[in-house]
Amino acid sequence: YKMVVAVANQKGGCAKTTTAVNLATALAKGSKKFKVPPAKVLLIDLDPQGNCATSFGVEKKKIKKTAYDLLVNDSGEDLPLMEEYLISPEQITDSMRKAWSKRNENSKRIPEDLGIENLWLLPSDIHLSGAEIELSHRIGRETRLREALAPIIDQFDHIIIDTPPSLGLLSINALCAANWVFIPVQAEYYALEGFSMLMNSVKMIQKRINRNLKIFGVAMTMVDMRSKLSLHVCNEVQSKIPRKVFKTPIRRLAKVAEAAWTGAPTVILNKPSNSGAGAGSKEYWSLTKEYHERVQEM
Amino acid sequence: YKMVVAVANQKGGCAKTTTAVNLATALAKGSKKFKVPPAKVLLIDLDPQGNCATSFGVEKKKIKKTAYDLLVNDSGEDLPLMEEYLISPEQITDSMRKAWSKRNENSKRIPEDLGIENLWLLPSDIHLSGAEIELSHRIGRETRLREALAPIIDQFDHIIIDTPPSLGLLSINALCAANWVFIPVQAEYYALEGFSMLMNSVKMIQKRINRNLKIFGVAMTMVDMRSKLSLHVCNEVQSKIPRKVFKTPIRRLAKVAEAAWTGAPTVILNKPSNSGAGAGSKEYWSLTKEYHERVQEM
Ligand SMILES: Nc1ncnc2c1ncn2[C@@H]1O[C@H](COP(=O)(O)OP(=O)(O)OP(=O)(O)O)[C@@H](O)[C@H]1O
Ligand SMILES: Nc1ncnc2c1ncn2[C@@H]1O[C@H](COP(=O)(O)OP(=O)(O)OP(=O)(O)O)[C@@H](O)[C@H]1O
Ligand SMILES: [Mg+2]
Ligand SMILES: [Mg+2]
Repeated sequence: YKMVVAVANQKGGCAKTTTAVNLATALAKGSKKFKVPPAKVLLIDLDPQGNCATSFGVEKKKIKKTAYDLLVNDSGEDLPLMEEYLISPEQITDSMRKAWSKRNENSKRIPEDLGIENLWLLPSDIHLSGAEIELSHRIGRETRLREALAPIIDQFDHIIIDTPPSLGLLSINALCAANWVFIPVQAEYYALEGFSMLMNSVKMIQKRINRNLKIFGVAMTMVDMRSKLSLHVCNEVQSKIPRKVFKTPIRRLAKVAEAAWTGAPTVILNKPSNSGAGAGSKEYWSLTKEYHERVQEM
Repeated sequence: YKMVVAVANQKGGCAKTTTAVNLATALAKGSKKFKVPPAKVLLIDLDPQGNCATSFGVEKKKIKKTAYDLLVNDSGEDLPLMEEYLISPEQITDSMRKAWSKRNENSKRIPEDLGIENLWLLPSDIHLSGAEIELSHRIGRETRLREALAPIIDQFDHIIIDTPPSLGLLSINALCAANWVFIPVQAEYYALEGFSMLMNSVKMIQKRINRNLKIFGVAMTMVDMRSKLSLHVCNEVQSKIPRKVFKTPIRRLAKVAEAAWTGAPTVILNKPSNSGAGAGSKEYWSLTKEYHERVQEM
């Protein structure tokens, strides 16, 4: 089983980026405690907002190539993907450590283990929003990403693709390149309406463009255990797609959002713990553990 | 000054729909306390998710025509917009009251004043996401909405347009039809990155397609006064565009999100108050008051 996973939901703000970034990082890093072996992971940002790079403190001005270059590249020869296009684990580690000291000016020592070894990033920026119009007239516009990834797909254990909040050509490219789709659903009312819309779109893509696409899982995000609305939405989603909803709900926790400001995903910034700063980290580690278990069961 | 206002921000989940719905409703209803006279308002939903209709308890299956029909209609003759396309104030009132009794089964009496007189709604649904591809080959694809609204623009005091979380053809149509753009910004870190992206896009639209487009205002949403990150984002946005940020920040309040579940905007569901259920309503009424004051100053 090749794990190429699109993290998608056209509803805005449901934690697609936060989930893609923390899942990819936890899979790459691995943890004995959560029984997740380290793995080689590629994180692809297919959203022109480019929030994946920000999540690791990577400065946009320093980025040489992005997903835009990959999608519109017409030269046809095998691209030197690994060296030219991807941000390496060393560069990601360097950016995180620099971003950390910028945010924590008064502390001397950068945490020893703030670093990552097995994670590569294909970043994006605003130019990517031009790709939708530019590609719309080209033959095979929906499968550009799948073709571009073919030469390197075997070098990774997991490829995780963050997508924009829409069902346009960029998300369709991600859903064609992927064989799995992972769906974060915010525990709020409008999210219910979007969920059935997404289910229909996945069915359409399965029928017309990518027969292999299957739903890997659904994660409930920004859950507030005290709110009747939150629990109502969780129950509704559970009843629509019972076996796919991950057991670990991700609660709304300030430290998860603050991690983006510090420039490192919460799973490596905060030590997992039952409460306090590490609560969100623990929840994303448990989610990753369940991801790994479900892969093993296949 | 014709007030045609696009509520836009390509960042997902920053409260575009919640702001468009509450602003349009408060402008239509009016309030002596907040010194806002009642006005004739058209709310247009240009997001395929169709969350505006949901906000008033309007059932999607009952909708006859949507924004999709308006945008792709090629017959060219003057469309019978008001009767055929728009949901009337009576129908909106009826939907809200029905949705209210469904959610509050045990209570007998529907609140007397749960109703609206001066608000018309052009709803949308999933078909609208097909419009982006269908229109992309047509001449004048960016100005379809502006042309379609021309015959009825003088019948309303305010036209408020909700947009999807992207800068595709649908949002561009809204920004071409509008002479003002109102920008909700969530007080979270990723939102900062999106904000400068949006500023650049607005400049491009001003230069190339709609010389009249100006920024009417920026509203900080889902603010948490206790969070350093939240205050940091508010300060950053304030420093980038000082005179345009509305004085009233909208806090993250559960009752604002729950109103969508009940099927009525919080400004008419909850009596404005300093704390408790009416706090969000008061904040959106203050925002509407400031909107009205800024219109007066022009
Ligand atoms: N568990 C959480 N607790 C608190 N805040 C969260 C959590 N997960 C995400 N957030 C915050 O909520 C906001 C939305 O999350 P995020 O940007 O990841 O969603 P998205 O689906 O990628 O949005 P978009 O649709 O714009 O791409 C961000 O500001 C993020 O920091
Ligand atoms: N002030 C608030 N307090 C609490 N929740 C809020 C507030 N405003 C909006 N919400 C909730 O946050 C979520 C996002 O808001 P909303 O859907 O209005 O944003 P949007 O920008 O329209 O999203 P999209 O990008 O998907 O169109 C919704 O579930 C909404 O109910
Ligand atoms: Mg995102
Ligand atoms: Mg919306």
